[in-house]
Amino acid sequence: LQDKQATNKQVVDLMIPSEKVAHVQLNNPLEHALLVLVKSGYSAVPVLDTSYKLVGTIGKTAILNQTLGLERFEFEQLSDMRVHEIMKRDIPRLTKEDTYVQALKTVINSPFVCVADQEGYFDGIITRRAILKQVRKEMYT
Amino acid sequence: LQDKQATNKQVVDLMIPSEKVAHVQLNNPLEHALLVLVKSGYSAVPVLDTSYKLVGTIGKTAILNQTLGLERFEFEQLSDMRVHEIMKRDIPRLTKEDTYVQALKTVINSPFVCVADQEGYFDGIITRRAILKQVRKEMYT
Ligand SMILES: Nc1ncnc2c1ncn2[C@@H]1O[C@@H]2COP(=O)(O)O[C@H]3[C@@H](O)[C@H](n4cnc5c(N)ncnc54)O[C@@H]3COP(=O)(O)O[C@H]2[C@H]1O
Ligand SMILES: Nc1ncnc2c1ncn2[C@@H]1O[C@@H]2COP(=O)(O)O[C@H]3[C@@H](O)[C@H](n4cnc5c(N)ncnc54)O[C@@H]3COP(=O)(O)O[C@H]2[C@H]1O
Repeated sequence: LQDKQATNKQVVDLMIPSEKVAHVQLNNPLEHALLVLVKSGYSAVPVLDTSYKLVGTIGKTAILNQTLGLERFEFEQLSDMRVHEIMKRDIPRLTKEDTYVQALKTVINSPFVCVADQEGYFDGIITRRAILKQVRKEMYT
Repeated sequence: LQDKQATNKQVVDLMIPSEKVAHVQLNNPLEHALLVLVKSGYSAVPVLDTSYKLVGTIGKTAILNQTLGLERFEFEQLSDMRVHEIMKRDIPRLTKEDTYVQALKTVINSPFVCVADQEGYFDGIITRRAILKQVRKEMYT
């Protein structure tokens, strides 16, 4: 790898910080989680616990999957279930000190990747958009 | 730009061809469109007309926005409305002969970009994942 071709930028320089990231809580009913997703416009967001530790992610697909009945959508299911019952727990993670190249590899299979510290406290997210903007910058050096 | 840094790959080399792309039709009721999206797992897909010309895109966010009532979700709205009423028509487009660099610029603001020919016939889609995999390949040359 030539020095020019891969910046020494770190995750912390490229991430959206936690205060700007929409999220839901473990205990929220699915109907509330869906409302957060529809109003924010995001297809999936991080799930945090009450001490703001990262526990997983949840998206519209997983929520709507719960409503697939035999003949039609059964949206009433959503008020009976909670985020922790269907969220994705096995998620890739980065730390603030990880490199741009490490981050690029993780977003190949994931539209966004959560950033957390050693104790699991949520720091922010790395998005494909942030990585692609950095890729474009590097093409013109 | 050094020759090594930006391949001469074209959109046709990187795209998912039309036969592998889930899509909906202009006239589909929104409930059917949502079913296609939930079962395929995709958050948004292209919209084609009956002669397979590209007319726009539609996603779960736009569909679910129609169900936001004052106090709760009003999912019954979905059987009364059609794709053409809420789809996004003003979308970026690429052609098969466009370059990898042109494609990279378009996916900065869009998770996928539709590919169509001069007459508007749908050829496929370029995804962020395909672009990011190419970026990674180019880092190791
Ligand atoms: N309000 C908005 N304003 C401008 N553009 C918007 C937008 N909402 C979505 N987009 C565009 O659509 C892409 C896909 O969004 P999606 O919600 O599916 O997927 C998003 C979402 O799941 C998550 N995400 C992004 N920003 C977030 C935030 N502030 N809070 C929570 N989740 C976020 O990261 C994924 C990838 O985001 P990325 O930026 O790469 O890609 C975004 C961005 O290019
Ligand atoms: N069945 C599956 N198998 C493996 N991975 C999956 C998957 N469904 C989704 N993913 C992963 O999730 C990302 C976001 O998918 P999303 O449906 O929001 O956003 C997708 C979707 O809106 C559209 N798309 C991708 N493939 C499609 C297809 N065959 N037909 C229709 N639309 C497609 O392009 C967007 C970006 O796709 P991209 O591949 O960059 O990014 C995908 C991919 O990394």
